[in-house]
Amino acid sequence: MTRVYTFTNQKGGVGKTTTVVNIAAAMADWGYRVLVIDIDPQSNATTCLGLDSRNLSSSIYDVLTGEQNADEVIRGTRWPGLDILPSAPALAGATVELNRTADPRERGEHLKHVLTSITGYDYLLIDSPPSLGVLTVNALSAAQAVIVPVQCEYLALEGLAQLMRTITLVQHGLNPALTVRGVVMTMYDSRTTLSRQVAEEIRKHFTERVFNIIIPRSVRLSEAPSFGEPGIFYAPRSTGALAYRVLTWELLRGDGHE
Amino acid sequence: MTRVYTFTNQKGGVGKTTTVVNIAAAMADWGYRVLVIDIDPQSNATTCLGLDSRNLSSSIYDVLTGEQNADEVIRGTRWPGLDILPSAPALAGATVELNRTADPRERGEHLKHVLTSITGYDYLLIDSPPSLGVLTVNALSAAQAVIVPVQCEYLALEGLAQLMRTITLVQHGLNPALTVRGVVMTMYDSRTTLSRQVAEEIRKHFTERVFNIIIPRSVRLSEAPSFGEPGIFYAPRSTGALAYRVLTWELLRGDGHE
Ligand SMILES: Nc1ncnc2c1ncn2[C@@H]1O[C@H](COP(=O)(O)OP(=O)(O)OP(=O)(O)O)[C@@H](O)[C@H]1O
Ligand SMILES: Nc1ncnc2c1ncn2[C@@H]1O[C@H](COP(=O)(O)OP(=O)(O)OP(=O)(O)O)[C@@H](O)[C@H]1O
Ligand SMILES: [Mg+2]
Ligand SMILES: [Mg+2]
Repeated sequence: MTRVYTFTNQKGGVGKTTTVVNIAAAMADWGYRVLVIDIDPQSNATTCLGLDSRNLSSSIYDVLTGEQNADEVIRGTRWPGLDILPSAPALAGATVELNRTADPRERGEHLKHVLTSITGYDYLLIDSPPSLGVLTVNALSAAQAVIVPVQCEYLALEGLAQLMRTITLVQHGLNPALTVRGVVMTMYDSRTTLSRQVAEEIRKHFTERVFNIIIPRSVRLSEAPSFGEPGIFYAPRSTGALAYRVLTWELLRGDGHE
Repeated sequence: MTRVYTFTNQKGGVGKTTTVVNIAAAMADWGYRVLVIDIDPQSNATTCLGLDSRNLSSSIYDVLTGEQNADEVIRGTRWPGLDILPSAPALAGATVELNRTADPRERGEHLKHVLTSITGYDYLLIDSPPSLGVLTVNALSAAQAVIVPVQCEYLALEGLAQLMRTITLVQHGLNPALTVRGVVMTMYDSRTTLSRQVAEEIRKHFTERVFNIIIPRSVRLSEAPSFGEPGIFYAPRSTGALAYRVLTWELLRGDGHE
């Protein structure tokens, strides 16, 4: 059975893209077939996997607007088992178009319909934009579960309540089966009390839904995108890469894979 | 003459809110009358200035939808000379409503009309959300100029081309008088080559439009929001606070104030 996860948090810069890309890479490295779905107009996940979103002949924009089928737009990457449904800046325009659809259910289910035609993957991992707009609602209604990356900073903590309210709304409407698969703490800096305090707060609120591994702040992870590689391939022995390997293992084990 | 600046960058977590809040505070501290306009549904600027966006009776949402006048919603803060037109989570709903307006000019000019009724300030500083959607377009069409905070990281650098394209679109349509006041480099970590390389790239592309002062990464700045205070008041002698004072001085001097 294909598992579909969306990585969502409206707070900007919390590590959504970095988390999607590194989990996808680790899964592919261990033999799983993974598709990354980039539904962010910034197309950062597309860049992190080595593609140039400005030079693509087609993107998820063409699929969401019905111009093309997903299998015509999906591309392979340099790493076997790791494919991508890329984004492009044109997607920013889709927001206005998608918002034009009067029926809220239809507006929120474009991606869900697209995913029904995609087969042959163990995991579909969706990278969503930093907002609670129509693209994020599409991601939440298409996914089976949400993974929430949270930076260990105060403002990121504040935004969690708003995110949970939105998830509840989607559960009562477009996607009753949606669950929260877990919260991932990112960019943890063990030298600061702020990181420790925020991590404590997150554990207090989310208890067992917090992944055990915490992703540390690691400059190697932020260098990797400029080489078009996931951190776990760019700097495999860095603390950040190792943490993402452990996170992926924790996720796979929780899903019943050994 | 009142100057109206918007702090815009669709890349998330680059320091938009932190920059608005600290410049506003430094200006007020030096006797200027400043209004912060929070048009981000996350309402982080509202939080950073000591208000609780969930307990406000009214917000910018009510002003944009025509329910209330701006002067009924604007509030003072603890610091003389520093007021705020606060945001609230309800603003996320406004995006769908504002997108419903068929005429693109009308859709993008709600905030512009609101600002015509606001008087008595030296500076209006707008904090925009991490997207290029209707709320950011409203900010770009209401402002005289854009200040672009950019984190010294690769993905933030990549997004600048998309941002400049959007600014050009607004200049050719809704706001021909819009200029780019400057690019502010933030979260600079002098220990990493990445920061140095990205800073070099930014200076190469934007030349004299880059503010001279670079804002360093400073944990005091990220602690301040949990106390509801701008960094320059919470930790006045920290490197981050001092850098924001210098940035404010540079901005004021460039605007002709001594
Ligand atoms: N653990 C980490 N250590 C150091 N840097 C990191 C880490 N995780 C992410 N980064 C860097 O921090 C920045 C923000 O991360 P990223 O872009 O993945 O966040 P995001 O939530 O996807 O952002 P957006 O909201 O814009 O989509 C990027 O420059 C990234 O390279
Ligand atoms: N110079 C700095 N040093 C250390 N931390 C910083 C600095 N500037 C901002 N921060 C912290 O980094 C995070 C992102 O900053 P901020 O929220 O201001 O960015 P933003 O661009 O407004 O984000 P969003 O895209 O979500 O609106 C916050 O937790 C903030 O406290
Ligand atoms: Mg991202
Ligand atoms: Mg902000």
